[in-house]
Amino acid sequence: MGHVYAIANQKGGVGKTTTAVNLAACTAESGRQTLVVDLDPQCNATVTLGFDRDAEPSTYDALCGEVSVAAAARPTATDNLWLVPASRDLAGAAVELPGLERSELRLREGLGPIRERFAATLLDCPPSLGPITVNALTAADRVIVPVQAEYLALEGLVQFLDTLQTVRRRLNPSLVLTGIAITMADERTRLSQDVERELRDHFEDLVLETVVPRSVRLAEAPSFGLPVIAHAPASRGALAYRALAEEVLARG
Amino acid sequence: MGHVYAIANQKGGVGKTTTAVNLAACTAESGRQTLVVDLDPQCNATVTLGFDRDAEPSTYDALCGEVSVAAAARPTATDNLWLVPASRDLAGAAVELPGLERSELRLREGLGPIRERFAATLLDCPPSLGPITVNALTAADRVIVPVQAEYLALEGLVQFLDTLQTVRRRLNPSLVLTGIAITMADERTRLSQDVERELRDHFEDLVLETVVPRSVRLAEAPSFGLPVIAHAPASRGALAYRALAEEVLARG
Ligand SMILES: Nc1ncnc2c1ncn2[C@@H]1O[C@H](COP(=O)(O)OP(=O)(O)OP(=O)(O)O)[C@@H](O)[C@H]1O
Ligand SMILES: Nc1ncnc2c1ncn2[C@@H]1O[C@H](COP(=O)(O)OP(=O)(O)OP(=O)(O)O)[C@@H](O)[C@H]1O
Ligand SMILES: [Mg+2]
Ligand SMILES: [Mg+2]
Repeated sequence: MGHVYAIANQKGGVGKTTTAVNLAACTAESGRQTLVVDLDPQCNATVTLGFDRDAEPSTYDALCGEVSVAAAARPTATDNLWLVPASRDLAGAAVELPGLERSELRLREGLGPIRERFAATLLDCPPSLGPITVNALTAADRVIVPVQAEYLALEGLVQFLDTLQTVRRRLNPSLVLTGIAITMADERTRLSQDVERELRDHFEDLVLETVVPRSVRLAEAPSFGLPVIAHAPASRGALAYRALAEEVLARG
Repeated sequence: MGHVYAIANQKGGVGKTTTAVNLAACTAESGRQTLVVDLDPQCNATVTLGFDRDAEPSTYDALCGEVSVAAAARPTATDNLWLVPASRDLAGAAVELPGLERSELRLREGLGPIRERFAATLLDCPPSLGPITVNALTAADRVIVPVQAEYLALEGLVQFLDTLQTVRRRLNPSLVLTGIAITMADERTRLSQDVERELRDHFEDLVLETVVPRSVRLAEAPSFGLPVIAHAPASRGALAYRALAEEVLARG
């Protein structure tokens, strides 16, 4: 039985796409069938995995009901790793979805039949708390919240956790927060150390042990259309995401 | 006669808030009356300028018509710098606005009376191309697009410029792109150099000369509720934003 993980945080640029794609590549590398669903109209996960934007069928088609998620899933260059690509018209979904019947449940219902096929499904969310992210949180079993080791990212975390509580109460009582993942940490700066300490003091074991360091290999990999474990397998970024994947799977 | 600048890019974490707040502080330092309007439900510009989230009246009250923008503007700790704070209910505006009469013009009409009072008004936009950003692009005379010197930020730029064209054609024909501002550049990495070269080759003089380097002082300043020119006046970040402000004002 697989899990569906929402990779979400309304703060922009904290490493949601980088975490979704690289965690997925690590679970695929360990032999588990893995699916990435790109829910962001920026199509960053789609491009990071080597596809063109606006491939069809896309997540938009699956959300608005024309095709099933299963029909939109396609294999990537990485063994065991599949993708449902995003397209730009997803930007319209944020305005169209609230008008549809049972709109918050569309992704949950769309994913239904294929949950069994994948050991792990990762939902890459856009930087907002709008209808698409709510759909993802309603469809998911688990949530991973990437947080940059910086002040403004810390600021927004409480707001995100409030939203999580509301979705859990109203739409998805079984949703579990797997953890908060510290990303782009620069151990040399006091700021990064202070933010990490504050996070661990405040949120305790909700914060995952593994910290992903700032590593230029991670920022380069998307320009080759590859996860970092394929682009630079021995880099600090690749080692960190392998460790993070193990920790996430161990948390169940 | 002042200008209204939208600081916008749907890519998250590219330095929109950091650019809006620090450009504004530099124009205020030069003796010009300056206003920052925080249009992001994350309230990052509000917090960066030392205010609590959810201060009232807020941008939400001005957008949904209960108060004028002038009534919501308040002075900050920096001379000549004023702020219209954001609140979390702005997240609801993205869904509510499309239902209102002439919704795209709300901010433009709200700003009308106070344009003359400020030499520069800077609109900090959320990381999306939704109704709030469209409102900002319709209200603005100029647009500044911060872009991180990284591959994924480059990817999203074409999509943003397409949207800009659409807004200019349908809603705001006099909107001028002041320029693309390269932020968080790390001159030591090949990636940063490659992205900067690609930007300048592709977009030529639309790319502003001044490049803002990655500087931890810029990331620290928000935790003190201060712009970087107050927190660390001699830092590379402060010097870069002073130079960027001069270049922006010179472009008219
Ligand atoms: N650990 C890291 N070290 C260095 N660069 C990183 C790291 N993680 C992510 N990046 C880079 O930082 C930028 C932001 O990361 P990413 O796009 O994954 O964040 P995001 O939260 O998905 O952004 P958005 O809010 O726009 O969806 C990207 O250019 C990415 O390549
Ligand atoms: N030049 C810089 N050097 C170092 N850190 C920076 C720089 N500019 C911004 N930052 C930091 O990078 C992070 C992202 O910047 P910021 O929040 O301004 O981006 P944004 O585009 O407004 O994000 P969002 O999409 O969430 O609104 C913040 O933690 C900020 O403090
Ligand atoms: Mg992303
Ligand atoms: Mg911002």
